[in-house]
Amino acid sequence: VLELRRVVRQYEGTPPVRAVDNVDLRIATGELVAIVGPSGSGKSTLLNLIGTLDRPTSGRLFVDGVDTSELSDSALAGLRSARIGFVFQQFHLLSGMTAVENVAAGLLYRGISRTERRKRSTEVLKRVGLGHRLSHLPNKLSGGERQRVAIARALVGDPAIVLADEPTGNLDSKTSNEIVELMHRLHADGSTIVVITHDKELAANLPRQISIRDGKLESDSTNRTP
Amino acid sequence: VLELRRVVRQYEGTPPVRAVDNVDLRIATGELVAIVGPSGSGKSTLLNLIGTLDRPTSGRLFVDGVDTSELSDSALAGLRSARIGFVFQQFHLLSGMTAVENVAAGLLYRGISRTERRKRSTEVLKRVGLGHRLSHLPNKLSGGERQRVAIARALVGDPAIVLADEPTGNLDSKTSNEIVELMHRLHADGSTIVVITHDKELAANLPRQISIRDGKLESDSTNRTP
Ligand SMILES: Nc1ncnc2c1ncn2[C@@H]1O[C@H](COP(=O)(O)OP(=O)(O)OP(=O)(O)O)[C@@H](O)[C@H]1O
Ligand SMILES: Nc1ncnc2c1ncn2[C@@H]1O[C@H](COP(=O)(O)OP(=O)(O)OP(=O)(O)O)[C@@H](O)[C@H]1O
Ligand SMILES: [Mg+2]
Ligand SMILES: [Mg+2]
Repeated sequence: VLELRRVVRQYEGTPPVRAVDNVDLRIATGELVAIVGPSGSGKSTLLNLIGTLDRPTSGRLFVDGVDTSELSDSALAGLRSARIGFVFQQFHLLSGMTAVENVAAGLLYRGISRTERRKRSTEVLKRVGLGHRLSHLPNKLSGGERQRVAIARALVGDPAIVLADEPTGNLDSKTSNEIVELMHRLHADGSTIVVITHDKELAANLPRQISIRDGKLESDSTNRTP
Repeated sequence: VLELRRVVRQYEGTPPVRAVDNVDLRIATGELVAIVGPSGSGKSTLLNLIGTLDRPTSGRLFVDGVDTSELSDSALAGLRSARIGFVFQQFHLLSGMTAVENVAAGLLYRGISRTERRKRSTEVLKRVGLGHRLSHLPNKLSGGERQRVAIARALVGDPAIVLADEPTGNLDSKTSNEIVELMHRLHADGSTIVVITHDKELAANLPRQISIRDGKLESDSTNRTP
């Protein structure tokens, strides 16, 4: 469902930075994959490319078999909002909106009534343990609470593809396990999930681990334990 | 060197939130302490109070034996910049300044020449592995690189007291270990260090762990292993 062919993402500068350096990668529908690697190795850049939030400097990205280089920005945005839920490493919540409003924003333009958006957003926020923080603005939330609002917003639309950039970095182990549980359940329901994580235990418990170093794929393994 | 007596921090609202609920705490000079607890339990609020970035709703905070309620905001700011280095959970880098400029900002108002500020900032950035990113703006850095710039800025002035709010949340284990190594060395040189962390291994390896739940001190232990 996601395929990268010889993808390069280079940032200009002195010197230029090759954040993703000639990556070939295929992720099949319904896979659950961890992306690991040192800080600065290109993981977020890679996930942004996979999520069509960024375009390659060279190479091709195919989503659902469609060559994204042939899509306009608006067509790409349409594909993205219909199919992909993205959890950002830096959350990117809207500061003027409450937790529930931030999550509900993930459901706009789908013909869902405001009442129904509110209802679903409340449910997802309760699933991530924030039922008591629905009307808090982001600056009135803890770091881990903001992270969970970002997760809720990515999941509220039941996306076919979930891309999560270090979703448990600000969470204690109990809360983190609950989020991982949630991801496993979405996966069991058919979602394709790609998670960047620095948590070795989390990564080891997923069926496939891809490791990145200096913008290149270093290893790509599959757990053989059942 | 740091003492809290019956400290409360309550946020107004419907309902009000008692983020720190009647905490008594003493941290002696030269201690190395971990603060752990669930997401939303009050750790960052507690650290901000300890670091004089916030004032209690009631109760007293003493820094170096001085009752902070008797200091004006500017006197407090002076005490803080002379004695305390703070690593924020959300980094708070200045977006228009490069990595080295952000760190150098931690040395202003000390009569240090610009050349010397630049030199020291470059050194600290190299110590956290960012020698190759000195002139990058924050939006041209990865999440873990921004975290390390925040760490470098907190440490560049050799503060007597280091308060770090989840300093390794965005780092892979190798880089994280390097940061922890650095903290142990500062501690060996006499700094008082308080670290909020969700990393159980990191916390277990510090001489003292304080755990917080719902704004209250739940436990306060000291490692007996040498
Ligand atoms: N300005 C505010 N107004 C109301 N409530 C707030 C405000 N700031 C924080 N809170 C609440 O106070 C509680 C404690 O927040 P704090 O940031 O100290 O938690 P934390 O232990 O650092 O959590 P985390 O591990 O997620 O970073 C949270 O439940 C949060 O929602
Ligand atoms: N706009 C930019 N211009 C120049 N270099 C950039 C830019 N954005 C990112 N980089 C560099 O590209 C490299 C890869 O960044 P990326 O955010 O993908 O790393 P990462 O693996 O997600 O790291 P982390 O684990 O710290 O989040 C980093 O070394 C970073 O400094
Ligand atoms: Mg990243
Ligand atoms: Mg916090």
